[in-house]
Amino acid sequence: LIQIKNLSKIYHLGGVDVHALDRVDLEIKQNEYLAVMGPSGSGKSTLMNIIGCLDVLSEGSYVLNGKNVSGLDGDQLAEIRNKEIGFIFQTFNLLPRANALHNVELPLIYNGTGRLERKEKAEEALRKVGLADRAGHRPNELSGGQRQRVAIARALINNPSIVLADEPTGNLDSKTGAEIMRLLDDLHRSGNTIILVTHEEEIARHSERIIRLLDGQIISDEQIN
Amino acid sequence: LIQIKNLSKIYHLGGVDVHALDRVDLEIKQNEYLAVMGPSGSGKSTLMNIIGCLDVLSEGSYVLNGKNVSGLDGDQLAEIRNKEIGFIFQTFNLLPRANALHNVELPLIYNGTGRLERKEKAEEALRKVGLADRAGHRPNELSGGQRQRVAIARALINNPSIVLADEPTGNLDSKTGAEIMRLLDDLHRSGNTIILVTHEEEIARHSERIIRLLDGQIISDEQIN
Ligand SMILES: Nc1ncnc2c1ncn2[C@@H]1O[C@H](COP(=O)(O)OP(=O)(O)OP(=O)(O)O)[C@@H](O)[C@H]1O
Ligand SMILES: Nc1ncnc2c1ncn2[C@@H]1O[C@H](COP(=O)(O)OP(=O)(O)OP(=O)(O)O)[C@@H](O)[C@H]1O
Ligand SMILES: [Mg+2]
Ligand SMILES: [Mg+2]
Repeated sequence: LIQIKNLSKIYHLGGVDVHALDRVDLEIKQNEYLAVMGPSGSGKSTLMNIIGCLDVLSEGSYVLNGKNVSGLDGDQLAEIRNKEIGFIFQTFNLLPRANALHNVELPLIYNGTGRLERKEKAEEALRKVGLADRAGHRPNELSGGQRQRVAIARALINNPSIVLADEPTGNLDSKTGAEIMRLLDDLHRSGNTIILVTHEEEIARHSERIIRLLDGQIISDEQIN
Repeated sequence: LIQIKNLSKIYHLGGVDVHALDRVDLEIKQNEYLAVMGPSGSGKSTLMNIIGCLDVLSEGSYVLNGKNVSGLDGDQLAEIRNKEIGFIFQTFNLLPRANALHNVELPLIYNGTGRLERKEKAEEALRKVGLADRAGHRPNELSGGQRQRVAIARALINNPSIVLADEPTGNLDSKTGAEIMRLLDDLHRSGNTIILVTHEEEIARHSERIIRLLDGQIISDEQIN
């Protein structure tokens, strides 16, 4: 499904080169459940952004579903992002002037879903993350963990085949975090591919494979369970 | 130091009343080390914002250092926030167009510290959170955990007598999180008052007292250690 070879991401900032990712080799099969761990600044979000077609690599290659991603244009990338990938951002990235329901509806607006069906699906998605009674709140009228759950509901609403979850439980208490992990585990059982960034070992243990990054490099890649 | 009596925070949203805080009674002495826990949406950040003079209560009273906070004007509140309180926000709240060094300098600009001394103190503050080599990066050129650490450095730079830390390790791996907790523990030993919101029990165990919220109410208040 995903083939990454010799991938580097290099930022040039005032004369210094920052290797956010450094010659990464990675293969991910369909329906894998993968966790990515590593210290703050080690390149986890950068890797997710490149896999999610939100950022471009500096060197190396990324083949997704048989297509070389570097060869695709803006429209093709947008279509992949909308149809095949659900992204739960580390910093949520919600529209500040839209309420929770509208934020969750967004992916369905992009793929042309009718208004009535959109509203029903968005309400259901909010119910699944325990926020049915917050549908009308805007992000600044929500707690940190509630914003995170809106971001989760939005990412999952299209039932995307690849779910990229960047620290999905970082702002959640353990009970709410467990409910979110149940959602991701269910998706995995239904055939979706789950790639999860976390710095919590217990969350990582939901996966079948743990990759550890350090200074932009993969330093270990282990099957678990 | 802090006396909160019968404090409520009520939002009126389209005909529904949301009790973010509900008749909270709380006394905090100087040099206490307090942890606040509770599920997502239970009122932790709301409580911190009111203690930090960033938000106003709807009912009840809040006395800080002998002064009734509801009786203070905007300038007096701003002075308290700058001189006595260091706030580590759950969502960081960094200036997007300023680099890390400048973000950390801000509290020193507000209290009139000279340019050279500011720069030295800001560099030292960044060094303490492991970000000396990221001083020139802007927030969107930093990882999630690096932004969190810039927010921490900024909050602590004035050596404020009260530190309000809203989930300071939420985006950090355990090693980096431990370094941040060492900073907070050191501050406590030097006499500062630390109020820490966290949903991680091990982080809460650094404190001497744990308060648990549920639906805006305090449901337990225990001394530990
Ligand atoms: N401006 C607002 N208008 C209406 N409701 C609000 C507003 N701000 C917060 N709330 C509600 O108040 C409640 C408490 O929010 P708060 O941010 O204090 O929770 P929290 O305990 O910090 O949660 P988390 O652990 O998710 O950060 C939440 O249910 C939230 O939806
Ligand atoms: N636009 C940029 N310009 C320069 N450096 C950048 C930029 N974006 C990210 N970086 C650097 O790239 C490195 C990797 O960042 P990344 O966000 O992938 O880390 P991370 O592993 O997700 O960290 P965290 O656990 O803190 O979220 C960091 O050291 C960061 O400072
Ligand atoms: Mg990250
Ligand atoms: Mg909060």
